[in-house]
Amino acid sequence: KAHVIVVGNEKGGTGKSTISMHLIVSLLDRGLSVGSIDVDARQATLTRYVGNRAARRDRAELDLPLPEHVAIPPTGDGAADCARLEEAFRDFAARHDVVVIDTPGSDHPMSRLGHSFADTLVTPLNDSLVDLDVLALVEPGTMKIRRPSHYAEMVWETKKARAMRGEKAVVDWIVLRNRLSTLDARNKRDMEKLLAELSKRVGFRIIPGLGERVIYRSMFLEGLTLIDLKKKPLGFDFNMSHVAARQELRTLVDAIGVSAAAG
Amino acid sequence: KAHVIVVGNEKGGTGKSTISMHLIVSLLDRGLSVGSIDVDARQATLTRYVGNRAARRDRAELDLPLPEHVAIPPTGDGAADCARLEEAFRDFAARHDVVVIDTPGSDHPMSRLGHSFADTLVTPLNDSLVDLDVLALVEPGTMKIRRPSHYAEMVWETKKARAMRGEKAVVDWIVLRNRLSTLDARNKRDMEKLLAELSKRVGFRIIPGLGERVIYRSMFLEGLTLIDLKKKPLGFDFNMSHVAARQELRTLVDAIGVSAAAG
Ligand SMILES: Nc1ncnc2c1ncn2[C@@H]1O[C@H](COP(=O)(O)OP(=O)(O)OP(=O)(O)O)[C@@H](O)[C@H]1O
Ligand SMILES: Nc1ncnc2c1ncn2[C@@H]1O[C@H](COP(=O)(O)OP(=O)(O)OP(=O)(O)O)[C@@H](O)[C@H]1O
Ligand SMILES: [Mg+2]
Ligand SMILES: [Mg+2]
Repeated sequence: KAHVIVVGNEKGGTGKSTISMHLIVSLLDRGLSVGSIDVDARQATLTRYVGNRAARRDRAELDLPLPEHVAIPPTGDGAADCARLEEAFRDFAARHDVVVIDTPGSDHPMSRLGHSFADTLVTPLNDSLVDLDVLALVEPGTMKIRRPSHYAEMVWETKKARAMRGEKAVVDWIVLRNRLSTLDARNKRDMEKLLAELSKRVGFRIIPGLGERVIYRSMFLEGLTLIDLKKKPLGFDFNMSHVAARQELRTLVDAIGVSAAAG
Repeated sequence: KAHVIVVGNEKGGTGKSTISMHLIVSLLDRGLSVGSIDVDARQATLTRYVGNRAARRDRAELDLPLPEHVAIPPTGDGAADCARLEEAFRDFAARHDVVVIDTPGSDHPMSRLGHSFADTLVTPLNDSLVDLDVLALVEPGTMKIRRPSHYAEMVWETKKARAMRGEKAVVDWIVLRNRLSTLDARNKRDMEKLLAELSKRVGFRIIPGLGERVIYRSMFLEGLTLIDLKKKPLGFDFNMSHVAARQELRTLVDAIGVSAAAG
């Protein structure tokens, strides 16, 4: 059975599709077979990224490993959409070492179903109290957490749905901050403190985040990631930010612990 | 009749709610009366921001101007949701100088209806080819625009809907880059070139963007913006980034040209 990684956060623009693609390429690079499912298929960022990669491979006759990919566009009929997602998921889970599922920054029955398949749920968020607001409501004066908010509640509900299906309800929920800047101490400290407090209450673990680095986004049209850059000649220059980004990704993949699980 | 500003982009996390709030406070600061409508009311970032402001005003007995605000949560019945939005909008448009509408980072009938009310549509996006992808499909090799994509198409459709209602179909569509960093020349130049080309094809104008500045997000829990900081004593320090942010906001508000329209 495959190890299932869902990348989710109802907050928009936190880095879900970017992280999905970089996880896929990292896992392929480690020799694992990967099935990827785009549940945000109207926007289709991941589908476009994978498509650009296939086109680049064909255009330049490069040896670029690819996932087996499927996009499930929403049709307006939530139940029918969920049936198609379930079918695609069961097929990939039986045939691949890892399944990576990218979800939209909004609430949809398919996204909830996708979350209920997760062995590992990866939730990126911006280093911002605005992003934290979808995980927890914070009391302004005291900076104490009043209660978990709607995305944390949704994750609880999907764990319940999983248990109702008779599957183990244990989901390894990993939260990481994304687009971290090197500036500003006070905002960062507030976020660290609040996330640490929330992780105990809601049951997720926090791992070191990803820096704000152009390398994470500049090769979208080519379908490439920094993992691919070690294969010459792709025509992109190497610098310190790439080295740091490579380490950040390795930390993320190791934290998920997939390679041990597979085959 | 009010001047209606819609802040929209189907891409998640581009800064819609942040810009909505900063526009609201800037317009209030110029002495205009503002009605604000949150069409993304499950996530409710703008509603929470305005609510935090009201709580801060009450807690510290400050003279903080507030908009008249309403949130329209989605109920699952698109037609009923749209009827409630229409009613709230007609009421605010009759009684205020400006109506600001924040929309979600996804497609929803209410969001389309909201877009069709716009005199000015403000579309923020990250300085990233990933964000550009929802506006236009770009050919990787030549960096030429193949065709507009789904958000640009949606905007066209809402202009048509507006014309079908017998209203003037002229919408002033403003696109600006957000969270601009001071680094990286090549990615920035690509974005500038592609946006300039797209603006001619699709019919929007580009204005100078907003920098990546912590001041735009660090006062969310207090309900404050940098516009409020000139009133002492709010306990936040002032620096060069605030001065630059103030100028960026002034450029945005002036580009919209509201104050001339009202009263
Ligand atoms: N670590 C990073 N460094 C620099 N840019 C980043 C990083 N992570 C993401 N981005 C950029 O931030 C924006 C948001 O990322 P992305 O589209 O992956 O988020 P998302 O959560 O999938 O958004 P949505 O909610 O729309 O699905 C994109 O423009 C992307 O290129
Ligand atoms: N100019 C800026 N400088 C620094 N941070 C910013 C800036 N603009 C927005 N942010 C931060 O970026 C994130 C996304 O902004 P925001 O939530 O306003 O976007 P949105 O488009 O409303 O997202 P959604 O699609 O979820 O509605 C938030 O964490 C916000 O605090
Ligand atoms: Mg995405
Ligand atoms: Mg928003």
